[in-house]
Amino acid sequence: DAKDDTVPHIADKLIAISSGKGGVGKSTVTANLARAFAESGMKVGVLDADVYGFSIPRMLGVNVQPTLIDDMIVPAISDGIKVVSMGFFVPDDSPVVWRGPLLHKAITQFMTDVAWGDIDLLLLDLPPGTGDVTITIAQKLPKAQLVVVTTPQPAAAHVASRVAAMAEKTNLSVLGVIENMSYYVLPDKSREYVFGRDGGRVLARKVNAEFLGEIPLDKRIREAADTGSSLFEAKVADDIAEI
Amino acid sequence: DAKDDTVPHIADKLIAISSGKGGVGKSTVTANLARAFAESGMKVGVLDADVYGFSIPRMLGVNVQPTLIDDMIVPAISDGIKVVSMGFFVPDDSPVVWRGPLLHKAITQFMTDVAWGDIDLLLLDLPPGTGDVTITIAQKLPKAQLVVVTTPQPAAAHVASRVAAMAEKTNLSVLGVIENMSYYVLPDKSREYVFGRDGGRVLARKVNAEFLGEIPLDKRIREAADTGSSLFEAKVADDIAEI
Ligand SMILES: Nc1ncnc2c1ncn2[C@@H]1O[C@H](COP(=O)(O)OP(=O)(O)O)[C@@H](O)[C@H]1O
Ligand SMILES: Nc1ncnc2c1ncn2[C@@H]1O[C@H](COP(=O)(O)OP(=O)(O)O)[C@@H](O)[C@H]1O
Repeated sequence: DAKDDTVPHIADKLIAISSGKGGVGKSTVTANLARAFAESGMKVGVLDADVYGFSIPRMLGVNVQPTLIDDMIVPAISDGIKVVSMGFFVPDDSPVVWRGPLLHKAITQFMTDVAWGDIDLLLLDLPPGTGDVTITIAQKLPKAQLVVVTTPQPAAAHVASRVAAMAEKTNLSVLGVIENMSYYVLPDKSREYVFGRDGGRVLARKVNAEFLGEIPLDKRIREAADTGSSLFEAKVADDIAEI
Repeated sequence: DAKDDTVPHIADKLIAISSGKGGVGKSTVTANLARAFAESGMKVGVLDADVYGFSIPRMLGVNVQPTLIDDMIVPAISDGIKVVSMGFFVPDDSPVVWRGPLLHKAITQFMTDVAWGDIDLLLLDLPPGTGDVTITIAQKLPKAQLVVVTTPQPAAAHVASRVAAMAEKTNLSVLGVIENMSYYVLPDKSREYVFGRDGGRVLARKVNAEFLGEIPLDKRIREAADTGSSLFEAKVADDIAEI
């Protein structure tokens, strides 16, 4: 049973952030959740396991490589947040084609050989979708909870059954759904729902989970993610911090 | 050599639409290109090979299943466009986990056993990314050209080297790059570059291909895609038709 090789205890709270497909803002939400929790005083670690696009280091402004001491990976630290990304170990432009046994070995090493120290919460940025890479990682997590990031399109709710099926298969509970790019705030403060409405609420109902909130489509969110700076300076993250 | 089992001649022009990651609007662009070419008088076929998210039938308003005559798939027709999707043959909510030999067989059948009839142009909606499914499909195409859909973020240009590497590996030439969600038009007609600027042009330069144009982030594009209606009624597609 794949469950037997779950990783040893890392932190009291372990939240894996997932999405049905790429481009919905999963990594952006992970980076901002990490900041929001750190800002509230928690000791936070982030493991970037999105093998198809490692963007957490950039979004958290991490420019240094983690170090290896006695065969253990010591995370990089930025704004008090500990960060380990599989991307640190892959040359920048090489297409990561992780397959089967190589992937299993790399993931296990990332999850067992990191000296996280004393952290309260570990956030894990999962690969998008519910393919075998995502399932492999999810199966190794002990008592993790899943947060699903989606966009407002009703079609996005279609992925619900796949995420729920994955959560069941890997013994994870779905903590909640965060809807991203929910609306664009016009100069007159009215809202335009560019991608439609209610995809997040429909998804939360379908997987019996809580709807955790909406995040606006806002240029400042993208600028903060591109420069690795904290959203808090832009004061846009109030929505996210409340989550 | 995988090239030996390329598909027989389908149409004079074969364009495969790809993207570095999901959620950039690849299928939306494919559907709108199909309409733009059909509107200009060409006989167009669309093969939806995006095994991770079959959205072409919905976007082209196709509600009927294709039929099987003498073991050949006869495409569904909507607004004069012939459509075949692997999604027709997969139950709606079942997570498609196509692997290895099963996938090869399904793809080959879709590409050789369809009675396209006399078409001028075949558009092929590839799966997002440059993983082995995408490469498998691309290797079966005879003289196809690749169009890459991207969004404006500079990070999106990172996928360039992977798309170029894929094109080289599969003997496809990169026809050009289309940038989608380039800007949001405010009520006063000024433009807000929500996702940044120039990712498309940077990508086109990196892969030595033409920059084919920008498509705005516009609610009407999403509404047309969700209802399977033609953008032309919304007169938003002028940009796309010019491409
Ligand atoms: N709410 C938002 N407003 C504006 N841009 C956003 C928002 N969320 C994400 N983005 C941008 O969209 C792009 C995709 O986000 P990312 O987090 O990389 O998605 P994913 O991890 O789901 O692939 C990034 O350029 C990011 O900056
Ligand atoms: N230019 C655009 N403006 C507004 N919405 C768009 C635009 N392009 C795509 N969309 C919407 O974004 C979502 C993702 O598009 P889709 O074509 O499914 O992406 P992909 O095929 O790359 O995964 C869809 O809901 C679509 O309607």
